[in-house]
Amino acid sequence: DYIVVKALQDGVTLIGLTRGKETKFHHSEKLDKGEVMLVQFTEHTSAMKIRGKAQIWTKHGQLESGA
Amino acid sequence: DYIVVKALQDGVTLIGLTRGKETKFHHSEKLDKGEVMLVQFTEHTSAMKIRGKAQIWTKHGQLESGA
Amino acid sequence: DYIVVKALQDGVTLIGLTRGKETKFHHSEKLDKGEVMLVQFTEHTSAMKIRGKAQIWTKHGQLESGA
Amino acid sequence: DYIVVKALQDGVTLIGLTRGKETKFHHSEKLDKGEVMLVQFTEHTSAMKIRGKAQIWTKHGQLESGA
Amino acid sequence: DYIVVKALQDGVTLIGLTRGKETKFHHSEKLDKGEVMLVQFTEHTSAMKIRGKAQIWTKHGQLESGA
Amino acid sequence: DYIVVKALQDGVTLIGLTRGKETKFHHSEKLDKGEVMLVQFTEHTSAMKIRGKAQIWTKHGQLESGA
Amino acid sequence: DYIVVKALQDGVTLIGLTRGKETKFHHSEKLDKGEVMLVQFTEHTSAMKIRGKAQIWTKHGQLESGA
Amino acid sequence: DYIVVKALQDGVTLIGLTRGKETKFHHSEKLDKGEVMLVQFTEHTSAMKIRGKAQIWTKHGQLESGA
Amino acid sequence: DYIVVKALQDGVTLIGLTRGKETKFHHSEKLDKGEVMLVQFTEHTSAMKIRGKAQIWTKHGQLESGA
Amino acid sequence: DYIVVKALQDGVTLIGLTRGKETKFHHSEKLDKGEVMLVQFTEHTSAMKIRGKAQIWTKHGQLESGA
Amino acid sequence: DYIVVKALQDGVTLIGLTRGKETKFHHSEKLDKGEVMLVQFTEHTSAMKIRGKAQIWTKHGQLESGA
Ligand SMILES: N[C@@H](Cc1c[nH]c2ccccc12)C(=O)O
Ligand SMILES: N[C@@H](Cc1c[nH]c2ccccc12)C(=O)O
Ligand SMILES: N[C@@H](Cc1c[nH]c2ccccc12)C(=O)O
Ligand SMILES: N[C@@H](Cc1c[nH]c2ccccc12)C(=O)O
Ligand SMILES: N[C@@H](Cc1c[nH]c2ccccc12)C(=O)O
Ligand SMILES: N[C@@H](Cc1c[nH]c2ccccc12)C(=O)O
Ligand SMILES: N[C@@H](Cc1c[nH]c2ccccc12)C(=O)O
Ligand SMILES: N[C@@H](Cc1c[nH]c2ccccc12)C(=O)O
Ligand SMILES: N[C@@H](Cc1c[nH]c2ccccc12)C(=O)O
Ligand SMILES: N[C@@H](Cc1c[nH]c2ccccc12)C(=O)O
Ligand SMILES: N[C@@H](Cc1c[nH]c2ccccc12)C(=O)O
Repeated sequence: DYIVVKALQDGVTLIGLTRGKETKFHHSEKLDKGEVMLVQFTEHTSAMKIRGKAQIWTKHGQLESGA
Repeated sequence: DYIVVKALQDGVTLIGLTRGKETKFHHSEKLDKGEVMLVQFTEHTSAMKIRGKAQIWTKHGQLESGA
Repeated sequence: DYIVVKALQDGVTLIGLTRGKETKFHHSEKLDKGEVMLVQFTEHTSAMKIRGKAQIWTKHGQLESGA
Repeated sequence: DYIVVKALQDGVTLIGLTRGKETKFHHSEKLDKGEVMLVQFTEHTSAMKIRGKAQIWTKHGQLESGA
Repeated sequence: DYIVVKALQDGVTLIGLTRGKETKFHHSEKLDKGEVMLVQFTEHTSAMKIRGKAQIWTKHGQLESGA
Repeated sequence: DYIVVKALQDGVTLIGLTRGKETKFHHSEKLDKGEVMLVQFTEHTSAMKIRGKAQIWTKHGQLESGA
Repeated sequence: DYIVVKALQDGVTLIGLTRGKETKFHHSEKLDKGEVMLVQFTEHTSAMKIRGKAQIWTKHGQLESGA
Repeated sequence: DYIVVKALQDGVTLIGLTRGKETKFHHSEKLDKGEVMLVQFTEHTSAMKIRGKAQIWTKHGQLESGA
Repeated sequence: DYIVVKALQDGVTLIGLTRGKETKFHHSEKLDKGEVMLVQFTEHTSAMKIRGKAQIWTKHGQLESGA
Repeated sequence: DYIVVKALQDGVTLIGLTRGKETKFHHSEKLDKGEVMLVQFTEHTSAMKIRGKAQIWTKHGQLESGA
Repeated sequence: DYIVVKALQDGVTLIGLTRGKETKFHHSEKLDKGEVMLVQFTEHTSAMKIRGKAQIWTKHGQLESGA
């Protein structure tokens, strides 16, 4: 399983949270406007958080993040 | 399996409940308006609870939480 | 496999029943109006019971509990 | 595989029959009107019986029990 | 794999036949009108026989038994 | 994989043929009109033969046996 | 995987050919008009041949054999 | 995976080619008009060749061989 | 996975390329007009090349080779 | 799982990020206008980043990167 | 998983890139106009690059490479 994120503005952040007993941020990737990330759920990442305005494609459909 | 949660207001909480004989809260993630979380069911999380107004995408369709 | 439950009133209870030779209640989660639970069938939970007025999403479709 | 049962009257019973060489009742769960049960086929349950008026959702569609 | 049987009259019988070199009846369950059975193919049951008037749901569709 | 057979007359026979190097009849089940059989392919049965007038449901669709 | 064969005349033959380095006939089943055979590909049968007029149901659709 | 071949004329040949480092003919089956063959890809057969006029059913659809 | 190739002219060649670190031709099969080949990807074949005018059926649809 | 990227201008970069505890760039592939890359998620690549104007095909649909 | 490439001009190149920590070209196959290649992702190939004008069929649909 992977998701697709396209930044609609500068400074969008895609955060990976740790898998396991604890839930912490292990990586935060900055995206500039127009940049696209494709990221999997992995052995180390069982949750993700997206801040800022972005288009997101998931297996449940497409949505936009941002206030 | 993962679900997608988009906060429609500040202070939405996404809670992970423990897998196993006992059922306790192991993590509670605060979401501000517009923030999006993508979270899996995992070895440690077999149930989730969402409080506050949010859009939720699941394999059974889309719904909104909140009074 | 997981189901989704949204409480339509305060005091909805979602009960987990034990897997195995015996069938007992091992956990009962209270839900206030608007709160949403997503719960899996697990190694410890092979049956569930829902009391009170709630919307339920399952792989066989959507239904409402309550008199 | 799980099924969903919603009692349409008080006193509906959902019975689990044993898996294996013998076929006996191992559990009988009473349901009041409006209560919903979600139950799996398991290591101990390979057959089920439903008595009284209830809506039943299965992978083959929806049906009602009761005379 | 499971099938669903709803008795349309009293005295419907659902018979389980043994898996293996021999084919014998190992269990016969009586159903009264309106009662519903959900039964799997199992380690001990590789064939079933239904006598009397009943509705039957299978992966190949729905049918009625009875003369 | 299982098939469904409904006898449309008395004296319908459903025959199981042996799996393995040899192909012999290992069981022949008589069906009276209206009786329904549900039978799997198994470790001992890799071929079946149906004689007499019957409705047959298979994964490839529905058909009728009989002259 | 199994196929379904219904003889449209007497004397239809369904032949099983051996799996392995050699390809020989290991069984030939005679079918009278109206008789139905359901046969799997197996450890001993990796090819089949049908002679005479018959309806054949396969995963690729339905066809008729015969000149 | 299996394919279905129906000869539309006498003398159609269905050839099996060997699996492995070498690619040679290991079997050639003659088909008379109207005869039908159902053949799998196997441990010994990873390619097939069809000469003469025949209807062929495959997972990619139906086609006819022959000039 | 297998593909289907039907030569639309004489002298069509279907080439198998080796699986592994090196990529070489290990077999080239000549096809005359109307002849049909069905070939799998295998332990020894991870790429194929087709020269000359032919119809090709693949899991992604149908196409024609040739200038 | 693989994705497809077609550069719509010169200087498009497709970046592979490392799988594991750390998230670093391990490879950056330059694409000129019209060039197409097909890339898998792998043992070493669990996230990708695309900069510049390109068409991207993923299992969730098609999109364009670039401001 | 395999893709299909049909050269629309002479001199189209289909390049295989290595799987593993490093990403290098391990093979480059020249295609003349009309020639068709069918290539898998393999133990040695986890990325591909296509230069020149060609039609490409993938599981995400069909596209053309080239400026
Ligand atoms: N560390 C948690 C992260 C997580 C996954 N899903 C969640 C749902 C709610 C809260 C936390 C989580 C886990 O692996 O289970
Ligand atoms: N600890 C429980 C959590 C749970 C999962 N599904 C449930 C349904 C009802 C109540 C509790 C649960 C378990 O892993 O089984
Ligand atoms: N303890 C039982 C619970 C159960 C599952 N499905 C049932 C159906 C009917 C009654 C009880 C059950 C079991 O694991 O098998
Ligand atoms: N004990 C039986 C229960 C059963 C399953 N399917 C049946 C069908 C008919 C009668 C009994 C059964 C078994 O596990 O096999
Ligand atoms: N004992 C038989 C029962 C059976 C299954 N399918 C059949 C078809 C025909 C006759 C008997 C059977 C077996 O397990 O194989
Ligand atoms: N004994 C044979 C029975 C059989 C299965 N499929 C067949 C097709 C044709 C003839 C015989 C058969 C076997 O297991 O292989
Ligand atoms: N003995 C052969 C039979 C066979 C299967 N598929 C074929 C296609 C062509 C010719 C022969 C065959 C085998 O198992 O492989
Ligand atoms: N012996 C070859 C046969 C083959 C399969 N697919 C092919 C494609 C092209 C040429 C030969 C083949 C193999 O098993 O791999
Ligand atoms: N020997 C190569 C053949 C190959 C497969 N896919 C490719 C794509 C491009 C170039 C070569 C290839 C391998 O097995 O991986
Ligand atoms: N190294 C990370 C890369 C990653 C995958 N998915 C992510 C989501 C967010 C941030 C980083 C990642 C991992 O394998 O898990
Ligand atoms: N060597 C890399 C090749 C690769 C696959 N997917 C990629 C995406 C981006 C960059 C490189 C790659 C790997 O196997 O992982």
